Amino acid sequence: LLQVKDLQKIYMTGENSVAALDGISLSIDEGEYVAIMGPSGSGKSTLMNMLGCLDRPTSGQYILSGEDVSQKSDDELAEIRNKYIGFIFQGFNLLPKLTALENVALPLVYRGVPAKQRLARAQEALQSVGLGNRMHHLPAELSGGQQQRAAIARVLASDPPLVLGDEPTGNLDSRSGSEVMDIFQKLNNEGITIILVTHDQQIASQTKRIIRFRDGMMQSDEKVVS
Amino acid sequence: LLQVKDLQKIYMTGENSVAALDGISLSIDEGEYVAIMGPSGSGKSTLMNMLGCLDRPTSGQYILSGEDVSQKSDDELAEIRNKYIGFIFQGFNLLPKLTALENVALPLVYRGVPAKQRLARAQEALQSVGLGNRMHHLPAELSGGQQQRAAIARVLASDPPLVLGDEPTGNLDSRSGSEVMDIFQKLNNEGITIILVTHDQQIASQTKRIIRFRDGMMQSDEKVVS
Ligand SMILES: Nc1ncnc2c1ncn2[C@@H]1O[C@H](COP(=O)(O)OP(=O)(O)OP(=O)(O)O)[C@@H](O)[C@H]1O
Ligand SMILES: Nc1ncnc2c1ncn2[C@@H]1O[C@H](COP(=O)(O)OP(=O)(O)OP(=O)(O)O)[C@@H](O)[C@H]1O
Ligand SMILES: [Mg+2]
Ligand SMILES: [Mg+2]
Repeated sequence: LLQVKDLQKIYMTGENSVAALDGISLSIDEGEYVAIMGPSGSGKSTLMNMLGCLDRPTSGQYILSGEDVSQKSDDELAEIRNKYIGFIFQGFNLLPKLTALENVALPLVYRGVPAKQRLARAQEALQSVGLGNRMHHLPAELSGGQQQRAAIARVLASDPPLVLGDEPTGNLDSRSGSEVMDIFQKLNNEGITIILVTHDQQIASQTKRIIRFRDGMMQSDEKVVS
Repeated sequence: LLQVKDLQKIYMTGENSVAALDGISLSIDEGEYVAIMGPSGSGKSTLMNMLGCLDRPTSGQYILSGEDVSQKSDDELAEIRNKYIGFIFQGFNLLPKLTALENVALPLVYRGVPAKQRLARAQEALQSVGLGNRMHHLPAELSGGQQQRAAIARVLASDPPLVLGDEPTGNLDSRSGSEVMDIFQKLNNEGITIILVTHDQQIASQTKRIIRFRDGMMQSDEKVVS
């Protein structure tokens, strides 16, 4: 499904350069369930931004469904994101002036799904993460873990073939966390490709493959033996 | 040091009311090291906002160092916060237009600490959490865990007698997380009172007392037997 070759991302701050990604090569097939782990600052979110077509590398290649992403215009990238990729951000990134329900329905607006269907799918997604009684709250009226679950519901409602989750259980108690992992497992059983960044070895062991990062480079890449 | 009696916080959203805190009573002595755990949405951050003088209860009492906080004006609360309380927020709450160094030095500005000393203390605090080479980055130029560590450094630089940490290790790998816990242990050994909200049983077991919440009420309150 996707392949990156010698991916580099170098940030310039003033005179200094930071190599957030320092030559990453990997490939992930359709239907895989992958965890990405590594120390704080090792480049995990930066890689997720590349894979999610939210940012471009400084050098190297990203091939998604056989097409070279670096050749795409910004508009084409936006269309790929809206149609094929669901992103759960490390900072949730909910729109502060929209309710949970409106936030969750928003990707479906971009896809032209009719209003009645959007509302039904958004409600169902929120109920599946236990937020059925928080639908009309603004993000500021939700707890940290509720905001995180709303961000997860937003991806569920749009049902994309590729799900990218950046620390999707970081603000959840163990029970809410395992409910979310049950949802991911169910999606993967249906053939959806899932890539999760996590600091939690327990969460990573529930996926099928663990890639470890260090200083912008891959340190290891192993199948999970359950 | 602090005592709350029958604390209630009721939010109104439209016609519905949410009892985020539904009658909390507890007392914490100087020098204690307490963990607060509980399901997502159970009221932990709401309690922390009360204890940190960032918000007022709907009813009930909060007595801090022998004084009834509910009798204080907003200006007096701000002064208490600036002088005595260090807060690590669940969402970090760094100011986006200030560098890590400026963010960490800011509480010292409010306290009238001279510029040279402020810079020295802020630099030292950032180095102690491993951000010595990220001081001049803006929050958007930091990873999630680096932002969290900058928020921790901000509290360390101002060295307050009461530290409130809302999920301070939620975005950290296990090694960065244990470095942060070493810092908290060192502070507590010096007599600083520390209250941490955490979803991580491993983190909670490193404190001396665990209070568990459920639906805005206290479910249990136990000493940690190591
Ligand atoms: N401004 C608000 N208006 C309405 N409801 C609110 C508001 N702020 C918080 N709540 C509700 O109060 C409850 C407690 O929220 P709180 O943030 O204290 O939970 P928490 O225990 O910190 O959860 P988490 O572990 O997810 O961070 C939640 O159910 C939340 O939806
Ligand atoms: N805009 C930027 N400008 C400069 N440096 C940046 C920028 N964005 C990220 N970085 C740096 O790139 C490195 C990798 O960041 P990234 O967010 O990918 O880390 P991460 O592995 O997700 O960390 P965490 O586990 O803390 O979330 C970090 O050291 C960070 O300081
Ligand atoms: Mg990250
Ligand atoms: Mg909270």
